[in-house]
Amino acid sequence: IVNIQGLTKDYGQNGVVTHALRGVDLTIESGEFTAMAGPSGSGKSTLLNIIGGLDRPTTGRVEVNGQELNRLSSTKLSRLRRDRIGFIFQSYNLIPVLTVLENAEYVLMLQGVSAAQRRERVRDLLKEVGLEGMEDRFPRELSGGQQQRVAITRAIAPEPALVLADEPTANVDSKTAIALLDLMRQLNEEKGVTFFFSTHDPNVMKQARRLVLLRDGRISRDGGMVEG
Amino acid sequence: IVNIQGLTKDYGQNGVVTHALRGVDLTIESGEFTAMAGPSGSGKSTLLNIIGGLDRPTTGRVEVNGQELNRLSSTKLSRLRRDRIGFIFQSYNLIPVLTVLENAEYVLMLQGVSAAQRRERVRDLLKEVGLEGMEDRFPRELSGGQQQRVAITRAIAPEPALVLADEPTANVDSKTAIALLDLMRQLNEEKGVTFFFSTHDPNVMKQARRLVLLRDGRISRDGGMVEG
Ligand SMILES: Nc1ncnc2c1ncn2[C@@H]1O[C@H](COP(=O)(O)OP(=O)(O)OP(=O)(O)O)[C@@H](O)[C@H]1O
Ligand SMILES: Nc1ncnc2c1ncn2[C@@H]1O[C@H](COP(=O)(O)OP(=O)(O)OP(=O)(O)O)[C@@H](O)[C@H]1O
Ligand SMILES: [Mg+2]
Ligand SMILES: [Mg+2]
Repeated sequence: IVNIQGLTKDYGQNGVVTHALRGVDLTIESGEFTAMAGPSGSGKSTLLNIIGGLDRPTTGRVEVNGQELNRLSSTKLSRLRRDRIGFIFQSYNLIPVLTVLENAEYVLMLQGVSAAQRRERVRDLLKEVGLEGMEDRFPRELSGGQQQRVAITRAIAPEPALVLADEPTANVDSKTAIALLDLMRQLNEEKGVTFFFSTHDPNVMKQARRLVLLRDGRISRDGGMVEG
Repeated sequence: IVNIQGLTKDYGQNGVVTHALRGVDLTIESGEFTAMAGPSGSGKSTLLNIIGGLDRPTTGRVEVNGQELNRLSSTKLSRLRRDRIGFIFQSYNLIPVLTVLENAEYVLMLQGVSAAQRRERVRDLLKEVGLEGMEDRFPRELSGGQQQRVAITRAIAPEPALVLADEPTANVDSKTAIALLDLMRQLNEEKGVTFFFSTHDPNVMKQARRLVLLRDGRISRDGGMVEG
């Protein structure tokens, strides 16, 4: 579902260039539950942003759901993002003027799902992530980990083909992190949603079936996780 | 250096009240290196914000550095914050239009430290947290963990009496987290800076000499950490 060849990403201005990604080759099959780890600054967010179509490669080829991103018009790209990809940002990116419920149902609303249907789906999910009763609050009235869970709900509610999650458990306690991972794994095993997420937490890495290690903008290791 | 008695904090509107803190008694001695853990939503950020004078109690008495916060004028309160307290926010709160260096030296500048002196201090610290070479970048050009480290540098550069840190290692890998904690402990042991920080990371909790557990707005456990 993701096929990347020779990906590089440079950020540069005034002669100072940062090589954030330095030649990444990566294939993710549909149905995978794969974690990515690596030091702070190694390129995890950059890679996720490019796969999600939120940023462009400098060189290389990125294919998502069979479509080569560089060839898509911006309309086609946003439609792919809206309908096929769920994105959980490292800093959540909730909309401050919308309530928890409105934030969580946002993509379903963009997709034209009826109000009744999307509210039911989202209320159930909010309950599963421990946010029952918070539907009418605003993001600024939530703790860090609560905001993170609204961002997760928004991304998984449409059951997209691919969920890209940037450190989805960074701001919650271990008990909540485990519950969130169980929820994500359930979605993966029952509905075939592909998950590709970055994390700094060894306990989260253990839950993945495959672990990709990023270092200085390159993949340094890539392998299946031993069971048990 | 911190003395809290009977602290409660309610957030409420339109009849729905959230009891974020429900009666907290806490004393932190000068020179401590104390961690606070607890589930997402248990009140950690709320407690740190109130100790740092960024939010007001609903009831109860909060004394910092011998001064009762409720009795301070807003001028005296901001002076206490500027000169005595270093604050690391859960979402960093860097100033987007200032560079890494300008953000990191911000409090020293407010304190009237000369440009030459503050630049030297901040450059050394930025090097220690692994951000050498990034001084002229802007926050949006940094990874999550890099932004977090700028926020840490800003808080510790003035060597305040008390540093309040809200999940200071949530967005960095374990190696960087350990280096940051070593730096904070060094400041604690060599300069007597008091540290009170919240965390979800068991490895970080182990490094503290005392651990306070928060649950549903109350302290549920409070004790020294066993050595070794
Ligand atoms: N606009 C930019 N200009 C210059 N450098 C940038 C820019 N954006 C990101 N970078 C650099 O690219 C590198 C990779 O950043 P990225 O955010 O992908 O790291 P990361 O692995 O997600 O780190 P973390 O674990 O701290 O979130 C970093 O060194 C960062 O400083
Ligand atoms: N403005 C507000 N209005 C209503 N409730 C609020 C408001 N701000 C915070 N709360 C609630 O107060 C409780 C404590 O929040 P706080 O941010 O202190 O939690 P926390 O322990 O820091 O959580 P986390 O580990 O997720 O960061 C939460 O249940 C939160 O929803
Ligand atoms: Mg990142
Ligand atoms: Mg918090």
